[in-house]
Parts: sequence; C-alpha cells; structure tokens
Amino acid sequence: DVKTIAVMNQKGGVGKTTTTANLGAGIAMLGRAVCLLDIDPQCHLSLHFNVETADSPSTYDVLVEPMPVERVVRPLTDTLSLAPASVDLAGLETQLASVPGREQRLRQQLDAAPLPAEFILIDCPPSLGLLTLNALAAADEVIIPLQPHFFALQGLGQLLQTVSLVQERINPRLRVAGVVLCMFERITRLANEVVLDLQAFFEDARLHATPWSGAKVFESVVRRNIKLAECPSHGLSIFDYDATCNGAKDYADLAEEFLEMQAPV
Amino acid sequence: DVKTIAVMNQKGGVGKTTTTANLGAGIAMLGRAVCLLDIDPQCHLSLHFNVETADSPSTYDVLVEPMPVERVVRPLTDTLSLAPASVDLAGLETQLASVPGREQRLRQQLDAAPLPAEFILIDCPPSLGLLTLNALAAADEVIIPLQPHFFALQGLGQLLQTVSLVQERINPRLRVAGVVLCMFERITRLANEVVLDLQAFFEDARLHATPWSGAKVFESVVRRNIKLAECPSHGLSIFDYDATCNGAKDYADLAEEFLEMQAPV
Ligand SMILES: Nc1ncnc2c1ncn2[C@@H]1O[C@H](COP(=O)(O)OP(=O)(O)OP(=O)(O)O)[C@@H](O)[C@H]1O
Ligand SMILES: Nc1ncnc2c1ncn2[C@@H]1O[C@H](COP(=O)(O)OP(=O)(O)OP(=O)(O)O)[C@@H](O)[C@H]1O
Ligand SMILES: [Mg+2]
Ligand SMILES: [Mg+2]
Repeated sequence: DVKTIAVMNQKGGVGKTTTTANLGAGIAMLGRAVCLLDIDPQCHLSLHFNVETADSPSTYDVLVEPMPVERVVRPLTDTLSLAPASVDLAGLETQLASVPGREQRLRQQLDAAPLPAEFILIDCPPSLGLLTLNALAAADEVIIPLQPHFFALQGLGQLLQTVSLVQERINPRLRVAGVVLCMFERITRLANEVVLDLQAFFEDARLHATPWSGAKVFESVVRRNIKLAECPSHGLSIFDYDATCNGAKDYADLAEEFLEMQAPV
Repeated sequence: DVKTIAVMNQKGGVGKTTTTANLGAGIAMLGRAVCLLDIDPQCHLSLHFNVETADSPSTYDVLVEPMPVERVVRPLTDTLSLAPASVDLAGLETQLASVPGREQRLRQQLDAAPLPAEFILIDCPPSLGLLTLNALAAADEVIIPLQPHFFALQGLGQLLQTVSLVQERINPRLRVAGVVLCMFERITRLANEVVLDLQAFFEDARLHATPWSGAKVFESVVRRNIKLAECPSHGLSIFDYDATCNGAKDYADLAEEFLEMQAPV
C-alpha cells in the first residue's frame, strides 16, 4: 500500500522543497522506497537532485496527456526516485480552465497505475491553485512546512480551509499529518511565540472533527543551517552533502518521527 | 508623472512584501507621495499595515469589474497609501482565462485614472501568472528582491525572459531597475558566491540591448534582521517599529539609492 504525502504551503520560501528533498532522502536511507513528485513550475525539487527538466517527459505530461506517472519517474538511488517537473506547468491553470475534473488528473493516474513505492512525497508550488489541488486530491496526508514568522502563520487558516474543501468534495481520506517548523531560530522571541500559538491551535482542534484534528507540530524541528541552502547547488541531499551537520541530524530525526507516526505496516 | 514599480520574483519568500512595505515607507518618509498596490491573494502587504481585506473593495474589484484603482486606495500617512488585495484574487486566472487583454486590466485602470502619487509600488505573488503579468504590463520599472541562495538565483533567467516578452508585446517602456539582495548574511560563502555571479551577469548584460541592460545589483543590501519579521505583526513599517535597527538603516539607504537613480524630476 502506497502512502501519498502532499508537502504544501501557499506561503513562499518556507522550506517545502528542502523538506520534500531531505525528508524523502531520510526515509529512503532507512530502507523504505520513496518516490518524489515535483509539480512546481520552478522545478526546484528536480534541480535539487540535478535532474534535467527540459526535453524529457515530466509531471506536465502526466497532467496534460494524461499519462501514467511511472513513465516519467527517474531512479536516484535504490530506494529513492523522482518524477521531474517542467516550466510548462505554469500554463496548466489556463490550459485546463474549462476541463471538468481538472483537479483529479494526478490522482487518476496514480490510481490507474500505482507506483512501486511505499511513500510518495509531492513538492507543491507556493499557491493554492490547480497544481496544489491536484496534489491534495491525490494525497493521503498533508505535511505543512512552516517558518515560525508572522506571515507564515497568517496563511494557515486559508490553507486548512482549502484542505477541508478538498476532503469534503473529492478526497474523503485526506488528513493533515502536521506542521514541520523550518528555518527555526530558537533564540528569537518571534519563533517561540509562533510555536505556542500553533500548539494551542492544534490542541483546540482535537475537540472538533476536522481533517487536522489529529495533526500536531512535529517535535523534530529543522534549525536554520546554511548547509541546507548549499546542498542543492551540488545536486545532493543534505545526507550526501554533509552527514554530520545540524541539517542532516534534523531531517534524520524528522524521518524517524514520521515513520513512527505511520500505522504499523 | 507617476512612476510605477513592479516588485516581483516568482521564487517564494525572498522579501518581496517586506521590500514593497519598507522601501515604500522609506521613500514616503523622504516626502515623496507613494501608493502601494497589493495584488497577492495572500494579502500580506495589506496585513503588514493592518488594512482589512474582507468586505471592502480591493484590487480584485479593480481587475474584475474593472474599476479605477483610486476607489480602493486607503491613506496610511500623509505621503503613503495602500490599495489592499483580497483572497478572491486567487481565482482570477481561471475567471479571466478566456478574456482577451486580461493582462492589461490594471494598466488600463491606471492609465484611465492616474493615481495622485509620485511612485506606485506593486507587491506581486510568487508566480509568473496573470497577476504578475498585470503588474509588468502596468510598470515602468521592475525591482527584483532576491535572497542570495542557489534556488533564488536559478529562477532569474525565467523571470527576465518573462519581462522581455512583456516588454516586446505589451509594454515597450518596461525596464529592470535592479536586484535587491534580501536576508543577506555576509558571513556565508554562498551569499558572496551568488553576489559575484549576479554582478558578472549584469556586467555582461550591458553589452546587449535588453530590458535589463541598464540594471544593477543595488549597493544597499538588506541584512537578515529579525525585527523585519516582527514589524508586520504590529502593523508597522520597520521605521515605526524600530527606527535604529539594521533593517531600518538598510531600507532607508535603499530608498535614498532608489531616488538617486530616478531621472531628475
Ligand atoms: N533550515 C534551513 N536553513 C537554511 N536555509 C534553508 C533552510 N531550509 C530551506 N532553506 C533555504 O531557504 C530557501 C527557501 O527554502 P525552499 O526553497 O525549500 O522553500 P519553498 O517553500 O520550497 O519555496 P517556494 O515557495 O519558492 O517553493 C532556499 O534557498 C533554501 O535553500
Ligand atoms: N531581511 C530580513 N531579515 C529577516 N527576516 C526577513 C527579512 N526580509 C523578510 N523577512 C521575513 O522572511 C519571510 C519572507 O519574506 P516576505 O514575506 O517579505 O517574502 P515574499 O517574497 O514576499 O514571500 P511570498 O513569496 O510568500 O510573497 C517573512 O516572514 C518576512 O518577515
Ligand atoms: Mg519550493
Ligand atoms: Mg509576499
């Protein structure tokens, strides 16, 4: 049974791509088969692993043709693979504007031909548009990378509202796994205030039946660490770039915590 | 004569909103009349100044009705005003998908009824879609906030290509003023490498006639400074929040450098 995770937050620059790449690589290092899907027209997840995105099939073709995802997947290691994005994804919203069921094209392809992986992680663009809706329609769980700043917190309501709409109308199994705090700087007052707000929010949420009533703030926090910003320019995960740095420790902890949360296989 | 500036970069979280808010406030503090336009469905620029975005006219109405921008502008100080955004902007791309000239609706409204301001700064969402195209079609100049990281540098080619297309097809006067380095951490090797790459890029660009052949990397750099992330939660510009911090000094310098670049009035 494949578990599909949408890594999303419409706020820009909060660590979505960095988390998809390194949480994915961390899970794969623990021996579980992981496929990463890049559906952001910026192609940053593809770039992170130095996978060429021009002149070869991509998730754009999956959504437009449509075609099965496995035809665009590239192996990275024995347990890690990647379906690259394309800049052409930027035009999808207009291209499919009048096509019924346009938000379920990814799910249709994954249902028709399931990928030979245990986990699929989808890196979303910074918006709540058609591409992110396709990821939410196809996902079992949502992981929300969040920088503990004012703006990053502000958008959470809108984000959860979108998740709720998708859960009610097209994907009843969708639920929020939790929030991953990224670029965390323990010494700032702002970060600690935001964390308290978030924890209180999810505590309260336990009382009502929503897609996030079981969600939490992951205990594994990803600290700000320049090596996480350096590793993509070498085409490497943080583990291959510098296995002893804080970034590698934090994402390794997160991978373990994530796997512990999964129902026993 | 009004000068209109699009503050844009499709990479998320690079300092677009922070720059629009504080560069705008800095120019206004020097006695020049500035109007800030928020066209991001996240409404972060509106939020930055604590301007309510539900239940009142916004840039969404300007683009959809359409209606003159002046009808949605709210005064903040004697020399600073703001046209708020709305979450409804998120649906614009689909709503106007088959409307000819949909990228020029903002420009039409600004041309029909020019705002009583010397400078207009437009905060764009993290994408190259219809909202950003409206800003580019209406703008005289582009300012590109950029975090000196690998991903932020990667998207520059795509960004400039989009500017070039807009300049060729719908707005011949459009040119790139320059790149503002945001969240700059002098001590990191990565930042210094990226700066050298950027400077070399713009040096070379002087040789060909492009919309960015006169562009430069602004000498005023905005250092990483947590107060810049704190001030929006108080609804204040950095100058009103903490006039003595690095963030205020950096944006004051930037405002002066920006004004020096403008042709003598
Ligand atoms: N923990 C961290 N410490 C330092 N830098 C980080 C960290 N996490 C991410 N970064 C860097 O911060 C920037 C933003 O991260 P990233 O690109 O992963 O965010 P994103 O949410 O995917 O952005 P977008 O909204 O554009 O897709 C990148 O340059 C990345 O290298
Ligand atoms: N120089 C700085 N030092 C510290 N924090 C900063 C600085 N500039 C911006 N920030 C913070 O970093 C985050 C990203 O900045 P901002 O929201 O302005 O970027 P943006 O490009 O507008 O993002 P988006 O792509 O989501 O619109 C915000 O939380 C902001 O408060
Ligand atoms: Mg990303
Ligand atoms: Mg912004």
